[in-house]
Amino acid sequence: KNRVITIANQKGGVGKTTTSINLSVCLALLGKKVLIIDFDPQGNCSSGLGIPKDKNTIYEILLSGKNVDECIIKSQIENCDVIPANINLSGATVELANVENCNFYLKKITDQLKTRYDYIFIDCPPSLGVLTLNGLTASDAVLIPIQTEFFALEGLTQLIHTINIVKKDLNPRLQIEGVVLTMLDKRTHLTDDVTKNVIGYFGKKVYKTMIPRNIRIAEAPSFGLPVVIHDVMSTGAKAYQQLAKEFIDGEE
Amino acid sequence: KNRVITIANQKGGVGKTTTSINLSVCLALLGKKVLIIDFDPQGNCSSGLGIPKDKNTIYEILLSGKNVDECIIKSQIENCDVIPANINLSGATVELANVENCNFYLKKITDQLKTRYDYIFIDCPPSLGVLTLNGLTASDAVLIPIQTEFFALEGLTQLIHTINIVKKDLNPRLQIEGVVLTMLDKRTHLTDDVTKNVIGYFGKKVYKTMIPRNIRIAEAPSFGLPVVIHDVMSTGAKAYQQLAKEFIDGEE
Ligand SMILES: Nc1ncnc2c1ncn2[C@@H]1O[C@H](COP(=O)(O)OP(=O)(O)OP(=O)(O)O)[C@@H](O)[C@H]1O
Ligand SMILES: Nc1ncnc2c1ncn2[C@@H]1O[C@H](COP(=O)(O)OP(=O)(O)OP(=O)(O)O)[C@@H](O)[C@H]1O
Ligand SMILES: [Mg+2]
Ligand SMILES: [Mg+2]
Repeated sequence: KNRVITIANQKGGVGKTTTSINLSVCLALLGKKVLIIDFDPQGNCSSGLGIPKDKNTIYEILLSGKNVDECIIKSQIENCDVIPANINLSGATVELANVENCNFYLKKITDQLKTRYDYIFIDCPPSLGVLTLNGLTASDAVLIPIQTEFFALEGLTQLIHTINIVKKDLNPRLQIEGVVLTMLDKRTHLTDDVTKNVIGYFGKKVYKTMIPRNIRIAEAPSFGLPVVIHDVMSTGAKAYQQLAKEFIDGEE
Repeated sequence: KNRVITIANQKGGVGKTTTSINLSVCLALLGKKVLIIDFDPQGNCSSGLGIPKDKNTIYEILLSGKNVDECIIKSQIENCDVIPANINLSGATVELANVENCNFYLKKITDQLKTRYDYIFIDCPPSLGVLTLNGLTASDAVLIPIQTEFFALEGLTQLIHTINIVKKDLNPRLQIEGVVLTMLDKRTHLTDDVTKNVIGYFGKKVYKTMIPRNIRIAEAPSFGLPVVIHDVMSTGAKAYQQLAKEFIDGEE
């Protein structure tokens, strides 16, 4: 194993953080050793798992040379660790902007940690700037959450274009791990239209498991818990457990 | 009137574009002359109103000196014009980064157009970078959509901090126009908790009109229509009409 996977999509609010948290936790519950790197200055991944983010974050490792072991925090779930992020990380966007090899900073860190984990997931902010480029450059693959709504289709060409540029210029091994459809709402044709579009675009890369819109998913982070702990019987929890199984099957 | 208002929040998917489109259109239907400037490279505002965005966009005016009149497009709704955006605008982030007065580029344009409209709304991307800073610098006020979900609370301190910096260093007249709560879901306590929090933080600035989660709102852009045209009887349409009235009342 020892794979690094970036979770990216520049469209906002499509379920990047929710997927980072819940897929990682479900894999950990299946016995995989997982690390989540919160790479969004909003720090939603950290707070969604109840992880303190006031100090010892990814920013301190990247730019002030702090020892990575001091920033790895064990979550409440066995086998699932987190390196938190906070608003300081938005400083990195400016500090890295004109530095040579600015897109390789995160890779230096993930290369050190890779052998300790089965999977390292990187949660990105809603943009295609230096933070997401660092994630894509450090990764073996990218997992793309796509909300089944009209606006979510607009940015896909640009996202694929960026992935191809990174593959060409920065990281030749980068692949698309998979595409997961999120926030499905059975009550509307909108979902069907978007779903058909996405499958037409990505084919077999689209996971069969689709994540329904489920209020328990939105509630869980306010308790600092993944949905599979907050409400294991919910359709949201079952969907992410299913996704984790499909993800592992795809690996073999 | 002649007011310029930026719609901003760095959290993704909270209803910035949806509010830009539907508030503008409802004001236009009440007889106000409105211009929407799409200032997000995703170009969701443009496509949500069925506006072509392949050429003559805000990017061409900002950086290649195109005549602004060539880029103002009349929407299907009387009194509502749009200046579209497309992915080229993401180039501006790089091109403006090291330029002196890089935050004043949009203001040069809105200053020319102000007297032609009652309101100019600027739809921003999910970040606090140079595009949103241009929006805040060009504006009389900022309108903040906040999704009633846990993650949406995290970035508020940073957003207010940025507004205060812009007010101090770039635009002393900048005020908070108002805060609108979006995607309310009556079925969960989560909404109540977040709502209480937001009212505690912003007090009277929070509009009494709250926008419910309503599937018609999410469907409308796929027809290139605002919700009040797509389905005027929907709870979503009624809420935005109500918001427009409250917005105007607040002006007087
Ligand atoms: N399947 C779902 N059902 C219901 N709510 C969901 C679902 N997935 C995510 N959410 C909620 O929708 C909101 C947006 O999700 P999330 O924050 O994970 O998206 P994101 O892509 O990480 O956003 P950003 O672009 O700001 O980083 C959150 O409040 C989250 O709790
Ligand atoms: N009240 C609502 N009810 C249901 N769906 C909504 C509502 N408001 C917005 N949406 C849908 O939620 C998604 C996110 O909204 P929108 O794109 O307007 O947010 P945004 O803040 O502009 O996102 P971004 O951060 O990517 O610019 C869209 O698919 C939109 O159609
Ligand atoms: Mg996120
Ligand atoms: Mg938007």
